[in-house]
Amino acid sequence: EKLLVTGVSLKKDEARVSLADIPDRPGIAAEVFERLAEKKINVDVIVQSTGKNNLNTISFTVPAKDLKDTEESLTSLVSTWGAGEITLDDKIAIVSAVGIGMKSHAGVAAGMFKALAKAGINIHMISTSEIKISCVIDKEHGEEAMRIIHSVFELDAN
Amino acid sequence: EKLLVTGVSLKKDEARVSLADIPDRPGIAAEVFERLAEKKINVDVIVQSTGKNNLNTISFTVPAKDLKDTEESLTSLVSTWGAGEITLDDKIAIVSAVGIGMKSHAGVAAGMFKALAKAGINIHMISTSEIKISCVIDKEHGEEAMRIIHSVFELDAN
Ligand SMILES: C[C@@H](O)[C@H](N)C(=O)O
Ligand SMILES: C[C@@H](O)[C@H](N)C(=O)O
Repeated sequence: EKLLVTGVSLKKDEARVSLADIPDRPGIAAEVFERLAEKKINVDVIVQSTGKNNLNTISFTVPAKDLKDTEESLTSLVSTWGAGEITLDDKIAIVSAVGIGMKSHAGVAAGMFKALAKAGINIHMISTSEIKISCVIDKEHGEEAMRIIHSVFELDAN
Repeated sequence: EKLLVTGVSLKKDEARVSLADIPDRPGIAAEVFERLAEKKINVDVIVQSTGKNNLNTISFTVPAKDLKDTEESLTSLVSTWGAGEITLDDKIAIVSAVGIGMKSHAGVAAGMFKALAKAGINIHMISTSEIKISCVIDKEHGEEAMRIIHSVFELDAN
């Protein structure tokens, strides 16, 4: 399938929240997002990988302005579970390669990850959809990541 | 924003691969997907949450028929890193709530996760996009998950 990356996007106004080592049992994810929905906090990317030893980590991004509210609404939740640790990072950028035919995206993913590796940029989170591959990286590398992904996929610098 | 979940989809022909406790440094994700691209393995969902202690976990799904090839191509990679553990699961289903306006999806996410919790179904992986929220669950719960998500979002059972 001809991989067609048509553009690169960069978001720098979001913050990352992770709930690490939380119980990996039914109902936990529901409690987290019920709290956020009550506070009307907009959530963008949500990722959860597979857990281990009955513990898991859920990471998500929120508008940087809502970071304080998010932290406050989740702190009491973590203490009721008696497990877990909240970590936050507002110095992130979300860089995305956008295009069609991402479905078979091992090739596109490899290309994007190689571009970031070449620039020595560490990938903190990964999320994919049919039309997009997104990486959370340090905010200070945002523009550089855009440039290098542009050149790797031979997009005209606009 | 009126959340508009228009449907539920279920995939039962994929398998989940996780590379747990791999080095969290630039270049690692690139190596994984270069191997898979060389073998022309189609990758669907890719998720990576935030790491800890310089280690991270990348999970992704491949067609169940490619599981053996995937495992073989990554085993030698893990031994060159001297860190990490490959786990596989071909008894998974990917259930997704599909709709527009997912952007502010704390409400939709909470609804979907609550539905799965009510049925006692554990969520192994989570991935979101503008139009979809996907959960990897045990294959045996696939149909039940579809039914309960249908009823929670008041979709006509079709
Ligand atoms: C960790 C969390 O996702 C849990 N597995 C749940 O089902 O809610
Ligand atoms: C774990 C892996 O994603 C690593 N952080 C990388 O940049 O490749």
